[in-house]
Amino acid sequence: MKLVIAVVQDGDAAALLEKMVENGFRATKLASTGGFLKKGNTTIFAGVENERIQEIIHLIKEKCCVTQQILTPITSAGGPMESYLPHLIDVPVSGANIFVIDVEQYIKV
Amino acid sequence: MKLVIAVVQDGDAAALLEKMVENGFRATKLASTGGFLKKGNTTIFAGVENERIQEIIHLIKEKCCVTQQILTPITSAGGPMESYLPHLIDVPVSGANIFVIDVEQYIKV
Amino acid sequence: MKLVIAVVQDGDAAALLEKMVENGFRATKLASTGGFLKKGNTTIFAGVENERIQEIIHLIKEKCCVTQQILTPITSAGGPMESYLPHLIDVPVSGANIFVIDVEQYIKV
Ligand SMILES: Nc1ncnc2c1ncn2[C@@H]1O[C@@H]2COP(=O)(O)O[C@H]3[C@@H](O)[C@H](n4cnc5c(N)ncnc54)O[C@@H]3COP(=O)(O)O[C@H]2[C@H]1O
Ligand SMILES: Nc1ncnc2c1ncn2[C@@H]1O[C@@H]2COP(=O)(O)O[C@H]3[C@@H](O)[C@H](n4cnc5c(N)ncnc54)O[C@@H]3COP(=O)(O)O[C@H]2[C@H]1O
Ligand SMILES: Nc1ncnc2c1ncn2[C@@H]1O[C@@H]2COP(=O)(O)O[C@H]3[C@@H](O)[C@H](n4cnc5c(N)ncnc54)O[C@@H]3COP(=O)(O)O[C@H]2[C@H]1O
Repeated sequence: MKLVIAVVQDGDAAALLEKMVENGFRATKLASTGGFLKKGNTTIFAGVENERIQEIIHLIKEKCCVTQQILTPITSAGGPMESYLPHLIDVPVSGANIFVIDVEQYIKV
Repeated sequence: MKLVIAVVQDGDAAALLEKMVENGFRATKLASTGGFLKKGNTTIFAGVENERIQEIIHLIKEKCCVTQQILTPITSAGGPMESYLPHLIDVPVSGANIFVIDVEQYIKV
Repeated sequence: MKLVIAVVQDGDAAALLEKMVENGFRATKLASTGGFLKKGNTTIFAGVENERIQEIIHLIKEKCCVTQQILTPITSAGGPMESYLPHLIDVPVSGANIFVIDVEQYIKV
């Protein structure tokens, strides 16, 4: 068994979980926050049998989309002209960042 | 060392943590949500020395109980007779789902 | 790649994440709770290339400090004199507890 940990965007989480459950996968969801943008996102972890790993990765790719987020950093204290020009930065955010980890023992009690 | 990750029911979490601490285990708790029932549950993770893994699994078995949860799925739009019959489903929920993962390095700073 | 999971104190989390991002690390933050003190803390996880593991551990050591927390346990029902003496316990809390775990596959979609 592997533990598949996927950080996904909040907007994709519900559809992804629904698709996972429909296909017999079991998963747990955590509310998380991106270290850079400091916006809420979702971390899903699922213990998955080895033979179904490619299937779940495919499912995640299907349900999770890349987006662009606008970052408005705090402008540095410049001259009077400069402070009226907000610097907008386009930050690409992946559909999902997926980590596959080996599980030595899985016990259901 | 291993990282023991256990998804348990909210009602068992406090007693489990108390028992773990009493026995010298260290643990961290996260509020989580089940992917299927979408109800809150608790994810506990504990770095545990290899020789104490069986002990902590036994402790979790002792403190965490299987329950039955009633699931009332949204009824499909059927005829007038059918829509008055709610379909109740009995869903078994384990006391705990436990994943044991190898820790390559553990550092306390 | 390794998954670095660090349980840190809430007061250090923001500065640590800022430093990590400045240095090109990517991370996700979870709100967590200590099993013993039952106080909020922060769990950060970061997928990190093998060659940068020592660097991120050094960064965590730099930004996270040991503190002392005062624990006032519920006093047992003693005699009238005893109940007026609160038992204060000094509990040392590490800057960080770090678990380094191997990642078999990392996929960005
Ligand atoms: N140090 C840095 N320097 C320059 N640009 C940076 C950066 N850290 C993040 N970014 C950019 O900002 C986007 C959002 O990152 P955030 O940390 O808020 O939210 C991240 C984070 O929560 C998680 N994540 C990504 N890589 C991770 C990793 N290696 N370990 C743990 N979590 C990760 O997935 C979310 C989306 O990440 P994604 O890479 O697709 O998209 C990232 C990336 O395009
Ligand atoms: N392999 C795994 N990876 C990650 N987390 C895992 C996991 N297996 C279980 N969990 C976590 O433990 C909770 C209880 O699962 P359990 O399998 O005992 O009890 C489950 C099971 O009896 C049933 N169930 C869950 N997913 C199902 C599915 N895809 N098809 C049919 N029944 C499902 O509903 C109960 C509640 O599930 P829910 O998802 O709300 O909540 C789950 C989930 O949060
Ligand atoms: N092996 C592990 N696995 C998972 N998470 C871990 C861990 N070791 C530490 N942590 C996390 O880091 C926090 C700080 O732990 P630390 O050992 O530095 O500082 C601890 C320690 O000095 C003491 N303590 C914790 N558990 C104890 C126990 N069973 N017996 C005696 N003292 C304990 O109380 C402080 C606060 O503990 P608390 O549980 O509230 O909060 C813990 C917990 O959330």
